[in-house]
Amino acid sequence: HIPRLACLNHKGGVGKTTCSVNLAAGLARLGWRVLAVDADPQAHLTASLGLVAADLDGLAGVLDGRLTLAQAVADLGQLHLLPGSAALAATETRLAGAAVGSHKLASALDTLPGVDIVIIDCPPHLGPLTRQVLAAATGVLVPMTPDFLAMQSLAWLMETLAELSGTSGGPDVVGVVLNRYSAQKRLHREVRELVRQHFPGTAFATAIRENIALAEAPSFGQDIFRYAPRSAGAADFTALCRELAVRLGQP
Amino acid sequence: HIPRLACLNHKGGVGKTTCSVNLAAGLARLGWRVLAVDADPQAHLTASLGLVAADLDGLAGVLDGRLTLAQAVADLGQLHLLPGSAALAATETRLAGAAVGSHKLASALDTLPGVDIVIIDCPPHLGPLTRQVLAAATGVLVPMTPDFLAMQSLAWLMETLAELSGTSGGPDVVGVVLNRYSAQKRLHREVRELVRQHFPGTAFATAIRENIALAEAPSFGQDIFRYAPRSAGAADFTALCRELAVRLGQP
Ligand SMILES: Nc1ncnc2c1ncn2[C@@H]1O[C@H](COP(=O)(O)OP(=O)(O)OP(=O)(O)O)[C@@H](O)[C@H]1O
Ligand SMILES: Nc1ncnc2c1ncn2[C@@H]1O[C@H](COP(=O)(O)OP(=O)(O)OP(=O)(O)O)[C@@H](O)[C@H]1O
Ligand SMILES: [Mg+2]
Ligand SMILES: [Mg+2]
Repeated sequence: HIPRLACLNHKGGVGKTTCSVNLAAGLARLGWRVLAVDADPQAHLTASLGLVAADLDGLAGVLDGRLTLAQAVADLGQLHLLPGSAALAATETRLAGAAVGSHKLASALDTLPGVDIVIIDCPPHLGPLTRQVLAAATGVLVPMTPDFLAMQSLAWLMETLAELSGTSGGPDVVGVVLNRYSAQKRLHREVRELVRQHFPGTAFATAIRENIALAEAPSFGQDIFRYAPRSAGAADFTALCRELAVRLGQP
Repeated sequence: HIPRLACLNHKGGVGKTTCSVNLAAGLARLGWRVLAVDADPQAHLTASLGLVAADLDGLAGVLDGRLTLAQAVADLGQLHLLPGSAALAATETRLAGAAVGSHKLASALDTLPGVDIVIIDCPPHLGPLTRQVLAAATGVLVPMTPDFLAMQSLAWLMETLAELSGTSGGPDVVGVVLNRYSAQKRLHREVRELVRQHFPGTAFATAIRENIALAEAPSFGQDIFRYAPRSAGAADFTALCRELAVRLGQP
């Protein structure tokens, strides 16, 4: 089965979207055929790739039964995107009232050939939308910032994922991505060390450093490699993509 | 009616919790009798004030009818806290299925005398919990980081709040707090200017600068004034508290 990775963390602003867009683009540059999925009503992955979410039905249309996956997917040349939109908020409300155990996203993803990997951006909330994603995902990437509150959230998240993985065959944690890391900050070094101690083997060796180019790129609708190919952000995500490929057994 | 301010933004990691704890502590230092409310299942405001959320029923107990407000509130000396806890997640699920229009938090807050202001920390999600908060709040503070994706979220949030305020007497926007601001970064200066243009009069003159002390303080369970009284973070929040007091008509 091809890898379907959810960028997941209920802690806000840790870099789920930044990792989703730049891992998707970076893997595409390494030759992978990538499908990026925007599962957030904020539609920030969609905006980061230069599309206007308000014009697109996307994932909401698929989950609501209006569109097939093939109809909803946008071909962006370097990769394909299943867009997010504000309509996903209503979808989530409907899913909350519906029967548990629906695998709508999982079944839809089965219908698309010619894809080597799926990268799914999630909202900062473990609700019905994220549960659809978890039912479809083979693995989870956990971006986090190297600070105390993110560490608090990580503990709860890893416990929750372990339960899901154990009892109902949920996705494995493929890795933890330390984002906005600054080696000069003692707090960052300490949190990085705590992650190594408490969750050994999860953190990628590559940490993504703080780099303003990563915050500027979305305003141009570009991934970091297009926007600032010689930036620290581009270098870090290139290294992270290579490390991820090794972990997926396809270096 | 005393001010009840929700620190609200569905964009994650913009500083809702950081603003909640330091505005609460800062106003307390100016002589206000403060009730801080942690409406987030992550319970980060609670942790930032040095309490272990797992030991406390708090807001979840009040919303579920197990506790009165007086029983649930913790007296921390400088201020009072209605704690958050993971139990709030189950509460939110229950509220989602319940009839619309419940004002449980609003009624509970009415029962506590001796309070000059209520500061409410919200999760990064506009769901049933946040709607309880909005039904109880007189005003909204919107922390945001000065970047493109936060600006995207702000536009949607301001529109949503304007609808609520217009049609159903929802809370007014008291102000937008620019957080993690760095005057050296062109992106930050541009976003600050965009906020001024599109939402004139909303942004506080005081921007909270990036300051590692603000990220370290929660790990010691202390507000910034206790943890690092001479830091940029303490100086900025002191100025912000004074500006907020003026906006509330009580300088
Ligand atoms: N390494 C970095 N260096 C500089 N800026 C960054 C970095 N990573 C993320 N950012 C910026 O920080 C903000 C938050 O990141 P992002 O939106 O990717 O987090 P998120 O986890 O997807 O947030 P949410 O919980 O709201 O979905 C964005 O404006 C982004 O551009
Ligand atoms: N001005 C600042 N300088 C340095 N660090 C900051 C600043 N503001 C917030 N932080 C840190 O950034 C992280 C995110 O901030 P915070 O948790 O307050 O945001 P939030 O909006 O409450 O997040 P969530 O959406 O998850 O509730 C925290 O680790 C916090 O300590
Ligand atoms: Mg995001
Ligand atoms: Mg918070």
